[in-house]
Amino acid sequence: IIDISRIEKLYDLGKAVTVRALDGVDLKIYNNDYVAIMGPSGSGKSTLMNMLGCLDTPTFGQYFFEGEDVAEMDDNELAFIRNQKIGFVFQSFNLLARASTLRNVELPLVYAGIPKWERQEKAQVACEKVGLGDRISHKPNELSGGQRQRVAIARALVNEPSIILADEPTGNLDSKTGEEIMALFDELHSQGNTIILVTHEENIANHAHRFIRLMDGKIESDEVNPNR
Amino acid sequence: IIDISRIEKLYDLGKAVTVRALDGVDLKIYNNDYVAIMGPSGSGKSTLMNMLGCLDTPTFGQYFFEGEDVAEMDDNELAFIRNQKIGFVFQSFNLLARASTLRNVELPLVYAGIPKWERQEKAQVACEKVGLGDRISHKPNELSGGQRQRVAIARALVNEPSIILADEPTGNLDSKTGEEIMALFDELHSQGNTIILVTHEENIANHAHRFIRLMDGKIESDEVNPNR
Ligand SMILES: Nc1ncnc2c1ncn2[C@@H]1O[C@H](COP(=O)(O)OP(=O)(O)OP(=O)(O)O)[C@@H](O)[C@H]1O
Ligand SMILES: Nc1ncnc2c1ncn2[C@@H]1O[C@H](COP(=O)(O)OP(=O)(O)OP(=O)(O)O)[C@@H](O)[C@H]1O
Ligand SMILES: [Mg+2]
Ligand SMILES: [Mg+2]
Repeated sequence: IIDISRIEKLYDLGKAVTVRALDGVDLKIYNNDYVAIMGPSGSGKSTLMNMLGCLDTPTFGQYFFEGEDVAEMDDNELAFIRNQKIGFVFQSFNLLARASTLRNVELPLVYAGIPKWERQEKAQVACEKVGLGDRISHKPNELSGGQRQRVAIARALVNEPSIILADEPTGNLDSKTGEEIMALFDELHSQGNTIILVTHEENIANHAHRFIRLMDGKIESDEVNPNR
Repeated sequence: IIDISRIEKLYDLGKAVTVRALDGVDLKIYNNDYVAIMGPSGSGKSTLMNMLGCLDTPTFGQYFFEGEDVAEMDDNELAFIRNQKIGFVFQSFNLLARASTLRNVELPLVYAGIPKWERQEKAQVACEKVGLGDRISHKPNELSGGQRQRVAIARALVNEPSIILADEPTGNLDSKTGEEIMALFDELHSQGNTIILVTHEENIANHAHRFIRLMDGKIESDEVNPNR
């Protein structure tokens, strides 16, 4: 369902310095894949995730999403993909500072045109699934780091997307809460959805079926999870 | 050197709901301690760290820092503690968005009145120690999550404080980079400094000599690291 070839993302910093965040990436993701992307800090994982989520465009290379060239899509098609087909959990959460938890989680449903009573109900359910049922009126600065991370996760899942891209979803969570979130992802995977997560923790990665390792903007290895 | 007793931090959210972020904490930290604070998401770890770092005041209870009551200190004394005695690594980094890495790291030296050439040199050294020597002119949005985390770490260390408070310092780092940062903390500890870190990862916690576990705003256990 995702086919990217020869993807490069270059940042030109003047003075003849170019940062090669992605330096030639070929990757195919299939329906119902469960992928863990790993690699050193700065190796290009978030940049790759932003490409896959249609949130950023490559400097070179091609991206076919469900058989169609993303570079040829208009704004409406792209918005539909980002809002309804893909659920994205950002490494730095990207929550609205002045909105409550419930409002933050309900935002994708607003863009999807869901009526008010229905979206508040769906947002409430999503909050309960990540253990934040008693935090729905808190704003982000009234939440702990791990609670903010869970708001970002609930928001990504509320539109029931079939592809979930999660960038370090358990980075701020203790082991028990982290495993509760992973149980949620496992369940979504068993329902037929596609899960791609970036993580640096081996026991979190172990839930996935396929390991992709990045190094200096390139894919170093792409293999079946040896522990399954 | 740090003596807190019966510390409570309560948030009043109206409608007769009170969040008890810290619910009666007694704690003594000694010179050259190496402490790992652990506990579930939302259990009060960051709130406790903010108390210890004199960045927030308790609702009830007392805090003696090096024998003096923090509640009796004036703004100058508190500023001196926060800027020179304690180095604080925030869970959400708190970097200046419009400033470069070097400028962000050099900030505590500006407040300490260090002259320009000397602080740029010290900031450069601090950046190299966390592996960011080639990222000094990047702004935060031009850095990866783990790189931003390392800017926050370099900034906390640049004034050579004797007490380091680090809230999830390796949450966004792969294992290898995380161990490089822990080697840095181990070295600082061996030089006589006091290290207090919040972490949810067992192998990171294992560098510490003393484990404190929080649960629902209270200390559940406080023991020597059984693995040492
Ligand atoms: N300004 C606030 N108003 C209301 N509640 C708050 C506020 N700040 C924090 N809290 C609550 O206090 C509790 C403790 O928060 P804290 O940030 O200390 O947790 P933590 O242990 O650091 O969690 P994490 O591991 O997720 O970072 C949380 O349940 C949080 O919702
Ligand atoms: N706007 C930008 N300008 C210049 N360089 C950038 C920019 N954005 C990212 N980079 C660089 O691209 C590289 C890859 O960044 P990316 O965020 O993808 O890394 P990552 O693998 O997610 O790292 P981490 O594990 O630390 O989150 C980094 O070295 C970073 O400094
Ligand atoms: Mg990243
Ligand atoms: Mg915290």
